[in-house]
This record gives sequence, C-alpha cells and structure tokens, in this order.
Amino acid sequence: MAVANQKGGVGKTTTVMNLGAALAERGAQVLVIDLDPQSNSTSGLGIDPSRARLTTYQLLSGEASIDEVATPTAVPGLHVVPSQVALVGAEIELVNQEDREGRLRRALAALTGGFGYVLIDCPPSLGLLTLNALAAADEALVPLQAEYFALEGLAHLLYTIQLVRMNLNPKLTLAGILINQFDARTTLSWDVLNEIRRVYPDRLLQTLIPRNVRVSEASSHGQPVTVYDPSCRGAQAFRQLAEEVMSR
Amino acid sequence: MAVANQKGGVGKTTTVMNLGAALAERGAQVLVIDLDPQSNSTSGLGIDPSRARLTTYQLLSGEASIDEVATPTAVPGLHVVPSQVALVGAEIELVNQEDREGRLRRALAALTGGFGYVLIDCPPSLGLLTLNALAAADEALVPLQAEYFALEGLAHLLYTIQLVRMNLNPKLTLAGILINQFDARTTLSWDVLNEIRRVYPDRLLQTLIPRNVRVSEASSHGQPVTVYDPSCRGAQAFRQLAEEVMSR
Ligand SMILES: Nc1ncnc2c1ncn2[C@@H]1O[C@H](COP(=O)(O)OP(=O)(O)OP(=O)(O)O)[C@@H](O)[C@H]1O
Ligand SMILES: Nc1ncnc2c1ncn2[C@@H]1O[C@H](COP(=O)(O)OP(=O)(O)OP(=O)(O)O)[C@@H](O)[C@H]1O
Ligand SMILES: [Mg+2]
Ligand SMILES: [Mg+2]
Repeated sequence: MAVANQKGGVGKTTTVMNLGAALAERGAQVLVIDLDPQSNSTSGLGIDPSRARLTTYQLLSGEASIDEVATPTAVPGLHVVPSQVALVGAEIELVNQEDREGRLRRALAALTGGFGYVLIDCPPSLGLLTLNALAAADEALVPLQAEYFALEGLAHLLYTIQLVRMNLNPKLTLAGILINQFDARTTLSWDVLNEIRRVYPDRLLQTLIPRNVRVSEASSHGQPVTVYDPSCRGAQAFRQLAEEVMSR
Repeated sequence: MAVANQKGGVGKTTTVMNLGAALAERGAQVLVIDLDPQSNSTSGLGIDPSRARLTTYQLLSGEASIDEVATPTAVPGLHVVPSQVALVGAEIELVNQEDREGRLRRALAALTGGFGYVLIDCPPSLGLLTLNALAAADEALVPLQAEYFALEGLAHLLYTIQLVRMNLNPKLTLAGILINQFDARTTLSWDVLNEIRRVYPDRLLQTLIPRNVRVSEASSHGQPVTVYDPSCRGAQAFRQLAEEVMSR
C-alpha cells in the first residue's frame, strides 16, 4: 500500500507509522518502506537514520535485497526499510535510467513472504520516488488534512493514480481517502468533510483521524501512538483504521 | 526573499501570502512568485491557476519576462506570478540544461523596479525549483511548525542554504526561522520553541505565529487573513512579522 499525497504535512508519515503499528498489534507482519529522504518514518519508529547501514537507496539501486534492508523496530511484527538524505540523489540518478519507475516493484518481487502488509511512506511530490511506490503497490491510500489547500491538489493526485494504473500498474486501486487532523470544533473541518462526501462519496474511508497532540508527541519519542499512549483518541482512531483496512 | 523548507505543511504558502499582504498594507509594493506546482499561493490570493495565461513556467523557460507574468491581486500593492501544475515539467526539463539553478535569478534581473519586496513560495523539496529560489534571493526565511518532524530536517536545510551561499549566491543570508502554528496550550510547542532557542538562538525571529483557524479559513476564501479577518490573532501576528522584516 502506497501512502501518497503531494500536498505537504497531511499526515503520510503519521499514517504509515501508526497504521503499521496498529496492524502489527493485531498480529500481522508489517513492513514499512521509507521512501522519503526526510526519513521521518525511520526516526518516528525509533531508528536513527544516520546509523543505518543499508537503506532504501541501496534497495532502489539494486545493491541490496529487501531481506537485507528490512530492519526490526521496537514494535513486535513491525519492520522498516530506513531512508537517509542520500535518497535525494536517487531521484536525480533515476531520471536517465531504464525502467526508472519499476525499480521498487522489482525489489519487492524478491520478498520471500512473511509480510502481510507493506506500507510505503512517500515524499510530498509526484516525482520518481512516488511513481515507484505507485507502480509497486496494490493500492494507494491518500491522507488528507481537513484543510482547504489539501482539497486543491486532490483531483490531480487521483488523476495521477489513474494514469499509473493505465500505463504502469494495472492492479493499482484506490484504498480510499483518509481524513486526518480532523478538528470537530471548527467549521472548516466539517466543510472539507462534507465536500469530500459530496464529490467522492464512495472513496472516503469511514475512519476519521482526529487532531490529537499525543499523535505528534509520540513521534518525538520514536514511538507509534498506540505504544506511547494506547488509550488516547489518536491510538483508538488508528486501531479503527487498521480494522477497516483488514476487513476490506 | 525565498520562503523555503523541504518539510511539508509548515506554512510556506501561508507565510508568503500573509506576510506579502501585511507588507503591502504598510505601503510596500510586493511581488509574490509561486514556485510550487501545487499553486497554493496563486489560489490563496484569489487567482484561478487554470485561467492564468502566463506563469512561472514561462518565466523559467525564458518565454516571458517578469513584467509580463506579474498579475495584480485584489490587495492593492500585491502582485503574484502564478503557477500551474505544468511547472512539474520544468523541474525535469531543467536537469540537463545550462545554468539550471540560475534561471530565476536571470529572469528577476530584468525587473524594472517598483517592487520593494519579492517573496518566493517554494515547494516542499530541495530540488531545482527551490535551488533556483535560493540562488535568486537575497535572504531565506524558514517557516517551522512547532512539531518534532519539522525540527528534524532543519539542520540539513540550513546546511543547504550555506552550500548555496558558497557555490551559487554569495549574497544569500538567513533572514531567520519563523515558528508557525504555535499552540501555547501544548507542551510540544514550548519544547520545540525552547529547543530552537537553545540551538539557534540568534536565528529565531521574534514573531511567533499562533495556530489560528481564521488563517486557514482565509485561504479557502482566496484572501490573506489581514483582509479576511483583520483583527484576529493571525492577522496581528503577520503584521508584527511585517514590521520585524521591514526594520531589519
Ligand atoms: N492526527 C494528528 N494529530 C496531531 N498531529 C498530527 C496528526 N497527524 C499528523 N500530525 C502532525 O502533523 C505534522 C505533519 O504530519 P506528517 O509529517 O505525518 O505529514 P506528511 O504528509 O508525512 O508530511 P511530509 O509532506 O513532510 O512528508 C507532524 O508533525 C505530525 O506529528
Ligand atoms: N498559523 C496557522 N494557523 C492555522 N492554520 C495554518 C497556519 N499556518 C498554516 N496553516 C494551515 O496549515 C496548512 C499547511 O500550511 P501551508 O500550506 O501554508 O504549508 P506549506 O509549507 O506551504 O505546505 P507545502 O509543503 O504543501 O507547500 C494549510 O492548510 C494552512 O491553511
Ligand atoms: Mg512524511
Ligand atoms: Mg505551500
């Protein structure tokens, strides 16, 4: 599952980390792939990006296999392929290469199994790294902030997903649109939710993730919110999301 | 002034729009350049990106001059060079071109004057579009969310600004780090503020921009917050920022 949106700060990393942890909690084996040079999902899961020997960069360049780069986290059942800033270089190097959008798909084809879910954290752009994720994934999950600017880019993102399905990856479907940082006290949040219900009624996931400071505090402790504060509203919402994803 | 940060959603567009409007309110002539293919500062200032005839794309490719692309907004004294999704193509086309980082600087050199401030809204990456902005600008302003992930990429961003100063643009200085979406009720916001005060004491701007829903509501109305709700805390904070920028 590729978690993508070119709009920045909508909660791609937060969704990958916490959905991943909630799925693992229910007994699934989960692999998170950090495809963002910012390496937020790497550090958010407690791994120091600067100490990682093998990263997504080596995976895309073919120097290392997926089994070599997958690193265990403190959460049982949750592994991560860490990234580093050097991944920025990969995007430029890929531009003039053969099958540049298919690198990640080929690397994942070597997965020997055992992972029930693979969640890919994408950078805030629709460049080659995100295209690699969409070409490799079975489905795309689109986190959306309950804000105006996040609505603006949505049509273009859904169009890009369709283009990838037609030209690169016929099995790619849209898992759904996930409303994140929903603040029930503001009319803006309700306006955005109602707009999505009106325009994309059948693509909206049931689960709404509330804005909850415990979610962002958890990241600064290198833990998913389900571990950092298991009974808070954020943790409960991500568990509900895991349930919704598992029962699709 | 290039407003840049590769971390997404920190408030680059919000800062460019509202600082621009607050400077114009004090009588300055301001030009906003939308260098982000998402064209949020274009639509945030009430201009429909799809109807713009000439955009940042034509400016970078040399097809049009800066005086031809600058478009007036509803705010007196505030003009904008609009962008469109097609700008994504410019980043790929520039990769193999001569002087690829200096395109914007050359285009701005033709400015016949009259603008006291030029604010450049950058996309959430450190790719060629942002490098063009840093190579053309006299100073860089770095908005930062009072959140953990925003802290993580800061050192790398400041290092990139130094590299640009050494190799591309010796006049580039750091205007400062602007804390945005500060929520005084959360310890996370205070932790981030104290961390910045400790690590970068002389680079932190005095003005703190609070999280204020009127700021994001304003964008959905295509207006700066100083016009949408002139007496709210967000509008006051951006006026204070304009004062701080003018008196530097
Ligand atoms: N539901 C939530 N409640 C509170 N804070 C949240 C929530 N979701 C995300 N955040 C915070 O908002 C910020 C942006 O989220 P995040 O970094 O996950 O977005 P992103 O889409 O991955 O950003 P980028 O585009 O830079 O990759 C982070 O600091 C995160 O901790
Ligand atoms: N001080 C604030 N108070 C309330 N909302 C804010 C504030 N600053 C920004 N926002 C909202 O947060 C969201 C992210 O801000 P914005 O789009 O300006 O960030 P950005 O850095 O330009 O994002 P991108 O990386 O996608 O270009 C927007 O919906 C905006 O309206
Ligand atoms: Mg992220
Ligand atoms: Mg922006």
